[in-house]
Amino acid sequence: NVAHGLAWSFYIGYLKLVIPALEEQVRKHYNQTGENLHSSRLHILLPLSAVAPAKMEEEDHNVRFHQNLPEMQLDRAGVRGRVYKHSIYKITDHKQEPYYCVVEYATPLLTLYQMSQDRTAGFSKQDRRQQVLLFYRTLSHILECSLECRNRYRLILLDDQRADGDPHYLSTEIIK
Amino acid sequence: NVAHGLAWSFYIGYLKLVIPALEEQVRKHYNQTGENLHSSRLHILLPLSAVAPAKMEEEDHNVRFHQNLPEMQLDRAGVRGRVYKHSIYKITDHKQEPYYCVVEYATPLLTLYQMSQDRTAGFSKQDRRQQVLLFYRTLSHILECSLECRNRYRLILLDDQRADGDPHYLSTEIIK
Ligand SMILES: Nc1nc(=O)c2ncn([C@@H]3O[C@@H]4COP(=O)(O)O[C@H]5[C@@H](O)[C@H](n6cnc7c(N)ncnc76)O[C@@H]5COP(=O)(O)O[C@@H]3[C@@H]4O)c2[nH]1
Repeated sequence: NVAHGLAWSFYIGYLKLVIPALEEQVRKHYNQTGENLHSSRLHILLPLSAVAPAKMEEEDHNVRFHQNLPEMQLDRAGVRGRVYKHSIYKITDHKQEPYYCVVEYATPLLTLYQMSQDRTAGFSKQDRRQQVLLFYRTLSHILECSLECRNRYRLILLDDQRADGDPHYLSTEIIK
Repeated sequence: NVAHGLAWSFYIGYLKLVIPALEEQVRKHYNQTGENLHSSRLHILLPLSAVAPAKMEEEDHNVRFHQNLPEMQLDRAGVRGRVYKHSIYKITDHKQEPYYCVVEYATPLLTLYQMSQDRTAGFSKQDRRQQVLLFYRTLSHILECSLECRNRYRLILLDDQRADGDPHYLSTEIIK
């Protein structure tokens, strides 16, 4: 099952490396800018449609890119100084003050989406939603058992069917 | 099958993006340094053991890190300016002049290796070699059919059993 392997790859090749370092990056950001984030957890967006746009602003105008956190460099598999960085977003809401947090889509969903478009990948459009759910369940389970990552992330499942044309569905789900 | 999904992910999420840009990065490198590479193909190392060390020098002293190519930045799934970069290595051989090329291990093998170490991943150490071969076959097939990537890469299978203590197996295989 493709989603099972992609969830493991996302954890082993990324979350296990970056989540433990996040608190430090958020502290450095505060030292450099005086800005406090409302949460230092990594907010990970999981759209059931597997549609993960490059820019979140396209989904909801109440979500705006603020600034990147300081980057982390690691030697990985022969690439020297491979860069890992996260983006801080400012989420607005009429009632409350802006909510600053570190948020991004789960990039492996891009693979699920494109595999379902390619006839030779053996993966249909109908399979996609199922695979995103399997990705979510597998990843939740891995992260709950992970000492390095416990309590330092939030998985946010986005149901495009429930969103149903609500232009502020994304910001509402992130702030919840 | 985990390897099948990882090969697709490696192509869709990485090779399809970076390989077409490689020729341009190699040209920029020449403009900045006056150095020509012996090959502008991306050399991708696939050790059957799935062991992909951070630094190639540990495997063979005839392989030395030279410099990184200029980096490429892309907005991906909410991360602004995600960095993609490759390392140039200088490969020496007693008879010939040094061989400069862009080489790296296939990063997904790190996932295969670590999954085989984790009891909950459902993946045994015996499975590992089989999965690396499946990864190699799936990836070869995808790349052969890829218009964006054709003729711009080299897949180098490394058989630790054939290497058998030869301290220069890696450099020999890269230069071949
Ligand atoms: N050598 C190399 N250099 C790169 O810059 C790179 N970027 C991706 N990959 C490999 O390509 C494939 C597809 O990548 P994708 O982004 O969909 O998944 C990635 C992505 O969801 C996440 N991830 C890894 N690095 C980053 C990063 N810097 N920023 C955000 N997410 C990342 O964790 C997954 C697994 O990463 P890797 O296990 O390093 O291998 C990946 C993967 O096999 C790379 N390989």
